[in-house]
Amino acid sequence: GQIIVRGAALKKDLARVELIGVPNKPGLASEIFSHVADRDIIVDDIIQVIHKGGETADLSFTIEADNLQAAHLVIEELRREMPGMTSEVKTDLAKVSVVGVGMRTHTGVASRMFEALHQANINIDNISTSEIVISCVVNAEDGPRALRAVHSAFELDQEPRGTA
Amino acid sequence: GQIIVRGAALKKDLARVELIGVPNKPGLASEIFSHVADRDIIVDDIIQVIHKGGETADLSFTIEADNLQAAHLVIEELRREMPGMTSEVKTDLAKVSVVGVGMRTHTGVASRMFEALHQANINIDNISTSEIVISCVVNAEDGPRALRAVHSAFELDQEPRGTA
Ligand SMILES: C[C@@H](O)[C@H](N)C(=O)O
Ligand SMILES: C[C@@H](O)[C@H](N)C(=O)O
Repeated sequence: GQIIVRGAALKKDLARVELIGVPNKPGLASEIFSHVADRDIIVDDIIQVIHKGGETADLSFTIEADNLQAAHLVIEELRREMPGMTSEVKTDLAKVSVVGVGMRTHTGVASRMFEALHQANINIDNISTSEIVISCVVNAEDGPRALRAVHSAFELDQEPRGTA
Repeated sequence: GQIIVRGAALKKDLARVELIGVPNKPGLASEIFSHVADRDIIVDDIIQVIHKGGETADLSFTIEADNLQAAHLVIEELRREMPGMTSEVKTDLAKVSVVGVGMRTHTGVASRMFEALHQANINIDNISTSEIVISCVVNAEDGPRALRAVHSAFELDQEPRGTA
């Protein structure tokens, strides 16, 4: 079907929490996010990849930066429950997203977005894509420039979109 | 705002490709996906997490299972270009998704979905969530049961959704 890129948006003031080495067995994603929800942390996107042939998982989620203190408390609670787990927190991030419809074979759209950021010499941190939204986390200072690069690559300049 | 879960869907016949240890510098996401697009591989979702304090990235994407042969060729090409990179391919997967609107603080919805799968003793492989879609990759054999568990958890039983 036709791929239509409707717009791009920039979400600012994000931080990224990564939990590394979560045992890959049923119930742990639920356990982790009930802790997160209990502390009223506002979660943006969640991604998880599996490692070591299925033995462990790395769970990464972006949060609003003013939730960082609560996030650190959750990390401590979880590390007590899962001693093998480690964590990485990165601050001062932003997320640039391309929104479209019919991006079922959206590789071409994703490639174009990744290449736009490459041409702007902007490094991509977390990536999360679906048929509807392609999102790239970047350093906060690169955010506005990343949005312009994507607007330009998808010829959205004539119809500026607001920031998210 | 109000979180409204509209429906759930099951996508079958997926495989997952994971590229581990991709150097974390601008241009590599673009490089990888232009290779993938060149071979006409139909990509479902793409996720990337960053490791080692920013040194490397792990890129994971789901593809339609009949693209596996092409995917293996791409992996070989990429491994020649990026000698430090390793890969993991997992087959016989399905993806169960919950679709909603206004899931901006969607942690509660995500928790509920993760817990539904936990109660069904179904292990979650890759996870990818946004304001609109929460997706969990599971073993193919768990797919139909995962869809039922999610339908039940969100009380969608009365309005059965088709498979994707
Ligand atoms: C790691 C975690 O996602 C686990 N696989 C679960 O199903 O909960
Ligand atoms: C790893 C890869 O995503 C790299 N960070 C890039 O920007 O292309």
